[in-house]
Amino acid sequence: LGRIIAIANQKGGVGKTTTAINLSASLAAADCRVLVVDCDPQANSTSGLGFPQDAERPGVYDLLMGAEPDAVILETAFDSLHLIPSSRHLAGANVELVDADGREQRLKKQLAKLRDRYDFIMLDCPPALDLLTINALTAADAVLIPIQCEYFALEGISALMDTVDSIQQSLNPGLSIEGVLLTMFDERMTLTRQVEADLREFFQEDVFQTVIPRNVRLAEAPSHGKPVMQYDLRSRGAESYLNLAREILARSGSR
Amino acid sequence: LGRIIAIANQKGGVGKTTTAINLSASLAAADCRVLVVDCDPQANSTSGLGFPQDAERPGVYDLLMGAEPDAVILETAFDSLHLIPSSRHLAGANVELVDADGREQRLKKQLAKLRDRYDFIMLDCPPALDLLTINALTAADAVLIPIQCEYFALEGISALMDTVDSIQQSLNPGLSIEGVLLTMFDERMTLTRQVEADLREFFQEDVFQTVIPRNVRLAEAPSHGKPVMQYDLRSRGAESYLNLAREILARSGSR
Ligand SMILES: Nc1ncnc2c1ncn2[C@@H]1O[C@H](COP(=O)(O)OP(=O)(O)OP(=O)(O)O)[C@@H](O)[C@H]1O
Ligand SMILES: Nc1ncnc2c1ncn2[C@@H]1O[C@H](COP(=O)(O)OP(=O)(O)OP(=O)(O)O)[C@@H](O)[C@H]1O
Ligand SMILES: [Mg+2]
Ligand SMILES: [Mg+2]
Repeated sequence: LGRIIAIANQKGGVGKTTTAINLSASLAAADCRVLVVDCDPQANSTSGLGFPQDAERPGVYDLLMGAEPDAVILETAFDSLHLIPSSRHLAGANVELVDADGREQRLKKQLAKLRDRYDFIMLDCPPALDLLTINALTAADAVLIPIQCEYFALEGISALMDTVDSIQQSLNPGLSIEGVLLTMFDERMTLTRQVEADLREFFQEDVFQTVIPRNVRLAEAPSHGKPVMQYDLRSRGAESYLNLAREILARSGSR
Repeated sequence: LGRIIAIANQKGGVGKTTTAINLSASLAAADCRVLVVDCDPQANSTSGLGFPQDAERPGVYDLLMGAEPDAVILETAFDSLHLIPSSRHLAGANVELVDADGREQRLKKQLAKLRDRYDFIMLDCPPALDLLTINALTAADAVLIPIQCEYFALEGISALMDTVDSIQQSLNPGLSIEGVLLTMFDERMTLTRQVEADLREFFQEDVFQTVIPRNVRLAEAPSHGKPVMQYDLRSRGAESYLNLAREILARSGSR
């Protein structure tokens, strides 16, 4: 049965989308059937997987409003990697669902129909602890937290963990931490080293062994609509996400 | 009469807070009276100016709910630089104000009382086109758009400009573009150069002459609760924000 992993952190620009795309592509390369769900109205996972912005294309917004999953799932150009796209429409869901019944559980109910068709369902979250992120955390088995080793990123951790706690207590008692992923890591910077030490102390063994280095190939790949392994397999960016996929597969005992 | 500038871009991690703090400190160093309003529940401008997180401290949330401005304004450790802080409470405003009358104009009404006391009022926005950002764009005379020269940042421009357009048509016809600021600029990267060319073509002379380089001192300063000029005046980061302040002052013909 497929595992649902939410990739979340309300701090902006920490590598949520880059992780959603490249971890998913790496898992698909290892013969997993993977579905990426773009829960961010910015729709960066959608374009990074080769689908230009299109406000008319049905996607996650429609899914939350009750559309059948089959009506919104897209096949990407990459084997066994599917996508439920997003568009700027999705920003409206935060307002429209405010008074709706079971507003936090909409995504969970819809993804339950898909668990037997995928090995992994990866949820790319927006940079906010809003209803979209709450829907993702409620639907997920685990949360993967990308984090830059910088001061503001450290500051936001307690708010994120409080949100995870409150979701575990009410909406999703089974939610666990998949891991904390250090991203854009530059070992030459003392700031990075200092924040890394703080994070490892706080999160202990929840921090992934794999660390994602700052690597320009990761920033270039999305402009070609491709994951980094298809854009430049020999890059450190591609190698680090393949290592992350191996680490996650080893933890869940499969493959 | 004070100018109100919103620092906005829904793309996360592009340097909104870093610009709010360091441009404000540079203007204050040039003897302007400056007020920073932290409109982001992450409260990074608040901590970057030396005020640790404190959910009990009154701030922007209270201002939006009708508190008197004098009850929430803080003096910082830096001459003629004041702050209206934020806390994670502020995230609740997005939901609580959904059905309220004049929900978009709350900040505008409150800041009107302060215009004669400051030369500049800088609004640090969250990474979302939500009610907080809309309040800031409705209250502002102009919007300053920090942007990284990377692909996903380019993608988000059209959604941001559409939001600015729709606010100009209804809530704030006087809203202009203060400028587009290229941040974390690394001239050695071809990706940066390509995206820069696209941005200059799209925004023409709205792009500031001043470009903010990637400079680790800018990332280190917030952990000391200081703007970069107080942390390391000789750094390229401090120099670039002083240049930006000069450019903005020259444009508005003062000083
Ligand atoms: N390891 C890396 N090395 C270099 N660039 C990176 C790396 N990871 C991400 N980037 C680039 O940094 C920027 C921010 O990353 P990304 O958009 O994935 O973050 P995000 O957390 O999804 O942002 P948002 O909060 O806006 O959703 C992007 O331009 C991306 O291409
Ligand atoms: N020019 C720069 N050089 C190096 N680091 C920078 C620069 N500008 C910002 N940073 C660092 O990059 C990170 C993102 O910047 P910042 O938090 O200011 O962006 P933001 O747009 O306010 O993010 P958010 O969308 O989460 O509000 C921070 O850790 C900051 O210290
Ligand atoms: Mg993203
Ligand atoms: Mg910020």
